[in-house]
Amino acid sequence: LIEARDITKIYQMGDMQVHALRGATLEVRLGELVAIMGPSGSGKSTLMNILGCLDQPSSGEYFLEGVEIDQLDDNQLAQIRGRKIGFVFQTFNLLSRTTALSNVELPLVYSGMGGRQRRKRAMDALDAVGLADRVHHRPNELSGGQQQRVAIARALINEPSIILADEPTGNLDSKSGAEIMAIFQHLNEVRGITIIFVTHEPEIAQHTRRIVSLADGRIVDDRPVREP
Amino acid sequence: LIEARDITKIYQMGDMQVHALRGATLEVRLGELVAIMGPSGSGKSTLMNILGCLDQPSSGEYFLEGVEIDQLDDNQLAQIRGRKIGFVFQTFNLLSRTTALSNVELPLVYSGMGGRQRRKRAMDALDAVGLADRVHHRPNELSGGQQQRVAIARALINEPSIILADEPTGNLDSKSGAEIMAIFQHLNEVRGITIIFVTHEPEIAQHTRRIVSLADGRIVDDRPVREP
Ligand SMILES: Nc1ncnc2c1ncn2[C@@H]1O[C@H](COP(=O)(O)OP(=O)(O)OP(=O)(O)O)[C@@H](O)[C@H]1O
Ligand SMILES: Nc1ncnc2c1ncn2[C@@H]1O[C@H](COP(=O)(O)OP(=O)(O)OP(=O)(O)O)[C@@H](O)[C@H]1O
Ligand SMILES: [Mg+2]
Ligand SMILES: [Mg+2]
Repeated sequence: LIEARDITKIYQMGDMQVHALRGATLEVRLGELVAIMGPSGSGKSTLMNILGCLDQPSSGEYFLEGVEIDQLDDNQLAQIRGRKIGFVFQTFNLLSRTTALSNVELPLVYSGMGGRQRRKRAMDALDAVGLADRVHHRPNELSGGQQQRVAIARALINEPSIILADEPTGNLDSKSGAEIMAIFQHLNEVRGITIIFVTHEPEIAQHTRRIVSLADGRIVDDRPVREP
Repeated sequence: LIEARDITKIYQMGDMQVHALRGATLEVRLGELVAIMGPSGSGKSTLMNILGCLDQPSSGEYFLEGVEIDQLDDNQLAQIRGRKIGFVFQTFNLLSRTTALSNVELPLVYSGMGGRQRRKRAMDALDAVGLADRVHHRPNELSGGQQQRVAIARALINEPSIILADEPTGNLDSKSGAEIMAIFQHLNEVRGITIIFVTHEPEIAQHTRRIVSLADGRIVDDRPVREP
């Protein structure tokens, strides 16, 4: 259960202020599949970073499973990020000096999993996103869409209970994009994982059950997806 | 006029070979507006880098305006890249320590334009892509789609005769994407600039006059866009 109340985010730039979020209130229940849409610069990534405990709001409260996030210390936050949440970044954020396989193994290193089991799990995750033949490539030896898929595999590897994906299909052709969406839908419908993702593509949003729309730092719409 | 004949690109990975391009032949005339489509990993960015003189093929020939590119020295190549070609990278490649404005000014610095005129031109270019109020932000103070638009403004600033754009609307909502496409179409129809861009979105490709399709390192289709 995600509960964000009246979240603002203000960046100070010299003597000017940028209001990235101007009071966003959002509730997401366990097992939901939610799409966040809105124009470029409307605050989607800013909101996702706050929901993912990667950033703090300037004001407002954020509760994750009933726990108020700004009351937690760094260790507790790291635990939540590592175990509960899988985050797919809009710009991937892969480690450039190591292979796809090592990148995907990384969350399992932090959670203390043994080497052989870790490697098998990472191989399976890369296979699931169609990259079985690219596991030893480093990010700059991968296409844009392949890098995006490594970032997705890494986010799923710890079997988090919440997945936050910031435009996970932006660099993918429709077929690869559909394969990724099928993975997300399976995780949501079969394993009950709560999934929130940002997308610019209406056809992708149509496959979710709820669409939250942002504009200029505010939530301007929040409605269920109508069955066609 | 772009003439690429039987272009291959092979990456050596240890004792394995990755065939990113397996013999691509492509001719593009002055003033064309061409979309390149294909699955993730099919060789689109690799082909674009070769067309943009940023990379060399493993075999095959590439002629740009009748000049055989592999006969040129580094200086001549730099001239072509700086003056003739505007390149929008799939992963933006902005300088992270400097502002949007400085990033966009950079090609004009290299072409020797004076400071005041350079600044005015860069301000106009950023205004044209809707970023007038973000000129002093650095890339990590910009949204994904805003970074993409800075990369687009930078590619246009030198008024190149050829624009190569690798998924220029991948991070943009449909409205911002349509605004960018309108800029490209204007440059093509009114100023006669030759434009080749990679896209995953069929609706965007429909606004061009020719669609080249890649699969597994080969050009598998090349046809005009039929009027609806
Ligand atoms: N430096 C490299 N070393 C090894 N293989 C590479 C390298 N660069 C690219 N590749 C491989 O070459 C193939 C083509 O890559 P390319 O970036 O051209 O694909 P693309 O069509 O642009 O894909 P996308 O739509 O995902 O951006 C991919 O399978 C990729 O893994
Ligand atoms: N560190 C920062 N300093 C100043 N302004 C910032 C900073 N980070 C983001 N912004 C601004 O906050 C606004 C919201 O940014 P955000 O990244 O959340 O947008 P977005 O909706 O994800 O856009 P996109 O669809 O382009 O990715 C943007 O206008 C951006 O310029
Ligand atoms: Mg964003
Ligand atoms: Mg590419």
